[in-house]
Amino acid sequence: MGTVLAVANQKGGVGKTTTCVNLGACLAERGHRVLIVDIDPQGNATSGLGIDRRNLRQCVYDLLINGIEAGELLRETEVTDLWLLPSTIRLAGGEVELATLPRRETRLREGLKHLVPAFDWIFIDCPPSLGLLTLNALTFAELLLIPIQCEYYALEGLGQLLSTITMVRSSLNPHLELLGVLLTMFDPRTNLSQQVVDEVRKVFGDKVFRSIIPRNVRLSEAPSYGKPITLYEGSSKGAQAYRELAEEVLERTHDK
Amino acid sequence: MGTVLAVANQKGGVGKTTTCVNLGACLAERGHRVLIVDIDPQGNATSGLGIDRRNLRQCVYDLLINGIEAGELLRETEVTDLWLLPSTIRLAGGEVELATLPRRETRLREGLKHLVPAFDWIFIDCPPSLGLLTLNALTFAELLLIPIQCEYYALEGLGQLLSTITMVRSSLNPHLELLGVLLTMFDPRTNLSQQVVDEVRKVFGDKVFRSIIPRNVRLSEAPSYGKPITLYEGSSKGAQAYRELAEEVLERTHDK
Ligand SMILES: Nc1ncnc2c1ncn2[C@@H]1O[C@H](COP(=O)(O)OP(=O)(O)OP(=O)(O)O)[C@@H](O)[C@H]1O
Ligand SMILES: Nc1ncnc2c1ncn2[C@@H]1O[C@H](COP(=O)(O)OP(=O)(O)OP(=O)(O)O)[C@@H](O)[C@H]1O
Ligand SMILES: [Mg+2]
Ligand SMILES: [Mg+2]
Repeated sequence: MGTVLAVANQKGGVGKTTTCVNLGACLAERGHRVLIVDIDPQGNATSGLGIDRRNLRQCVYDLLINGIEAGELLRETEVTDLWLLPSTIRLAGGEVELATLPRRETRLREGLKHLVPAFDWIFIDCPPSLGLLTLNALTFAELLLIPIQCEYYALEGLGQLLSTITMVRSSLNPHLELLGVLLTMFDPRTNLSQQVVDEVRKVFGDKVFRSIIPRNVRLSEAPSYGKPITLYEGSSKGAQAYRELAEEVLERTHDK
Repeated sequence: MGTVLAVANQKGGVGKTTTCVNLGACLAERGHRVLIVDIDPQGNATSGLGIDRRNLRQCVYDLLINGIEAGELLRETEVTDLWLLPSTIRLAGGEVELATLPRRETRLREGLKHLVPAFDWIFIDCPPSLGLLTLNALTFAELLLIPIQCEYYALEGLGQLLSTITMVRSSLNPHLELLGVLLTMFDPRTNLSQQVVDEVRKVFGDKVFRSIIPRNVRLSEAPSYGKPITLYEGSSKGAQAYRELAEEVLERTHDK
């Protein structure tokens, strides 16, 4: 039975997409069947996995708004056992349209829950906001992973995110649990990075993953080739860090 | 008569707040009267200017939703002639509430237009989305500055942003003009940075500012002291780059 994991943080540019794509690829490398659901209208996870958004006639918008069968929307990627439910620019108007529909927070869950047994993992890449698209992800997910950039501003929005999780848990999805907090873009040359790590550990304790993702230029180059880091440069520090994270995620969930 | 400038890009983490705070401080340093309006619920511009959000009883939410007089909400900052209209976590629910109100796209303009003559510049720091808060900014502004990070994913969302601008111009604000595109977090050690610069110049031509903001750790440290770069480390490369940008912004607008 698959595990549904939302990767969310309304702060922008903290590594949500990079984590979805690369953690997904590392788990697929170990033989897990992984589906990545891109619900960000920017479609970065879609292009980061080499799918050309301009050629897509249908996407997650059609699942959320038109009730199209999810199975018809799934795409294979270059990585064995790694599948994608893509997003396109049509999703940009999706949040406003979704607001007018019945069961607006649960349409992602309704449209995908029958596919859960077909995968070991379903990752949902969220946009940088706490609107209806992210709410749909938090309502469907049983686990949440929060990437936090090792930067000062990244600490600011955590209160808002945690209160949204509490709200979701009390009204839409009582099963939602925080799997962990992931520190990203760590730069050992700056004091700021270490200060943020210390601060986040103080607030989240052992919810913080031991693995820290370093700032690594290979991670930011890989999307321009449409490949996850494991295919683009498997021996890089970025690939190793995400493999270590995959190991930890499996440790934390093995008894589930 | 003041110039209203929106700093927007729905891609997250590209340097919108950093540009508002530091370009604002550089213009104030030259004797211009500047107001920074923070309409991002995360309130990074508010804390980046040293204002403690927890102590604020009222903020931009009260202007947008409760029609409170803007003058009562303005705060002085540590920088002479640099003022702030702060945001707090209360704004997080603001977008949904705004959607139910009459004249929902023009409430920022209605609430602030009488203050325009009191400032030389009004900068609006937008959240990483194209929802009602950003629409309010684009409806009020006459000029738009788009920061673009020197990263691959940053190129992806431009089509969406440009089509939003076209929509705003045709229905809400025919005067909106693109002042320029600013390249940020340029890292000379990577090929990727230069590739993005070349690509953005190809698409935007001379709309791209000559000044490029380098990746500079002082810029990311300054917010943790609540100071813009001009007060935190005036001789840093980050401060120099934003001063050069200020010069160029004045060149581009002097005949206005
Ligand atoms: N560890 C890393 N080292 C270097 N660059 C990174 C790293 N992680 C992410 N990046 C780059 O930083 C930028 C932001 O990351 P990413 O797009 O994954 O964040 P995000 O949270 O998904 O952003 P958004 O809020 O816009 O959805 C991207 O250009 C990405 O390639
Ligand atoms: N030129 C730079 N050099 C180094 N760090 C930078 C630079 N510009 C911005 N930063 C840092 O990068 C992060 C993202 O920048 P910033 O928060 O200004 O982007 P944003 O577009 O406002 O993000 P959001 O989409 O969440 O509003 C911040 O932690 C900031 O301190
Ligand atoms: Mg993303
Ligand atoms: Mg910002």
